[in-house]
Amino acid sequence: ALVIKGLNKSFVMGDAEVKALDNINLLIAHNDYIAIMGPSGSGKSTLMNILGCLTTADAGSYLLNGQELATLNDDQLASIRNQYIGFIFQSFNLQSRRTALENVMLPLRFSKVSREEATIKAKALLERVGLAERMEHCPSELSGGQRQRVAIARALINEPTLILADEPTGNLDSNTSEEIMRLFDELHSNGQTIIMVTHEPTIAAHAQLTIQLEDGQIHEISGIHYE
Amino acid sequence: ALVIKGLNKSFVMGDAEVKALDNINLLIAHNDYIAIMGPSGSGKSTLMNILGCLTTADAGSYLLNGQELATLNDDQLASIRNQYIGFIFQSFNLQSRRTALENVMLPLRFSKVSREEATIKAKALLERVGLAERMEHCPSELSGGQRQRVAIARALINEPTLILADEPTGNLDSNTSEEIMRLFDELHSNGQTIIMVTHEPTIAAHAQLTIQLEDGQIHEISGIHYE
Ligand SMILES: Nc1ncnc2c1ncn2[C@@H]1O[C@H](COP(=O)(O)OP(=O)(O)OP(=O)(O)O)[C@@H](O)[C@H]1O
Ligand SMILES: Nc1ncnc2c1ncn2[C@@H]1O[C@H](COP(=O)(O)OP(=O)(O)OP(=O)(O)O)[C@@H](O)[C@H]1O
Ligand SMILES: [Mg+2]
Ligand SMILES: [Mg+2]
Repeated sequence: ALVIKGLNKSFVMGDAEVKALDNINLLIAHNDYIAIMGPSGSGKSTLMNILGCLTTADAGSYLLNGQELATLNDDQLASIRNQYIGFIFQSFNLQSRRTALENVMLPLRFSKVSREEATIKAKALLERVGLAERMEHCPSELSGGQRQRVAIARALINEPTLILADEPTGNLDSNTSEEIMRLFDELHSNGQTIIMVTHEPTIAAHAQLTIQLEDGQIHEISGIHYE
Repeated sequence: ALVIKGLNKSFVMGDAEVKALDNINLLIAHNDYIAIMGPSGSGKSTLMNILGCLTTADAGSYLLNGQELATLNDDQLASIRNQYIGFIFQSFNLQSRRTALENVMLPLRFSKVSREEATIKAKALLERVGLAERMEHCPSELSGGQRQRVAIARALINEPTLILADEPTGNLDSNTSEEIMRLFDELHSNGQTIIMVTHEPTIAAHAQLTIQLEDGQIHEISGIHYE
């Protein structure tokens, strides 16, 4: 479960301050499937970066499975990320000099998984997102939607319990988007927790409930919670 | 007008060949507003790169306002781009060490426009896309949708006659997307030619007609042509 209380995050530039998150309170249970929507610039990616242990808040508490993350150092946060979290970035963050296959295998580099097994898992994931014939391409040799799918596959290879997807279908046509949504539904029914930022209502509809963010604050929550 | 005949484009990797565009024929009149849709990987961005004089085809002809572009060298293509074309890239391609304002002004750097006038124009465009308060931010200090809007503003500063927009609303919420569509409608009613790749049917609906691309070929054209 994720318990967020009084989360605040600002960016300071000279004497100007941008308040990206303003007193966020949230409770997300294990195996929830949550969508986050809101205007461009409203704080969605900033919230996801804190949930994903990529950055820390200025104030407030973040309990992940009972552990307070606000006070951890970078190494401790990295360890939690590697074990439990799969993050699909809004701008993909792929390594430009490595192939799709190498990119997907990267998260397992320092794990106990053997290279053979990592290769098998990576190929299966790339096939699953429709990139069987693009495994040896580097990002510059891929279309926008293909890069997005490499980022999706990479986020899933360590079998994370918490999946954070920031605009996972932003560059995908409707058929490919549905394919990804089927994949997410499958992961959800396997017990994984999914938090997904999207600006498309038809994508958000796959989640159990939708949180609306606006100017760094939670404005409303809609949808069925716990069928 | 754009006249494309028998356009072909392949990417060769070792002994594998990816046929990205397969015998494309197209006629787009001055002041047309065209949407291009199709599956991820179907060749949309590749076609846009050729239309935008960023790359050349392997075979076929591309006449832009009566001039054959297939045989031009890089400098000649760059000159045409600077004068007539505004390109909004699927992955934005902003300069990371410059502010939003500097990024938008870049296309006018070697033009006859004075620095003062370029600054006024850039500020007006950034205000128009809702970024008045983010002009001094660099790309890493902007949200995904804010970067996208900087890319849109930059593409418009040289008052291009041909606007090529590759997924211009991919990272934008519905309100901000409508704002951008209003801007495009305005440009269109001012006489500009707009070719827009999108995967969202509600965005494509703003165009006069929609071209469907699939496996590098044009599969169908729908919509009202010349009311
Ligand atoms: N430099 C390259 N080398 C090899 N293959 C390439 C290269 N660039 C693109 N491709 C391939 O060409 C095909 C068309 O790519 P393109 O970027 O035009 O697709 P697209 O329709 O824009 O897709 P998307 O909707 O995902 O952005 C893809 O299958 C892609 O893998
Ligand atoms: N490093 C930074 N320095 C200053 N301001 C920042 C920085 N990073 C983000 N911001 C600002 O914080 C606000 C929230 O950004 P965030 O990326 O969380 O928005 P978002 O909801 O994900 O938007 P989008 O839908 O466009 O992706 C934005 O107004 C942005 O300009
Ligand atoms: Mg974002
Ligand atoms: Mg593309």
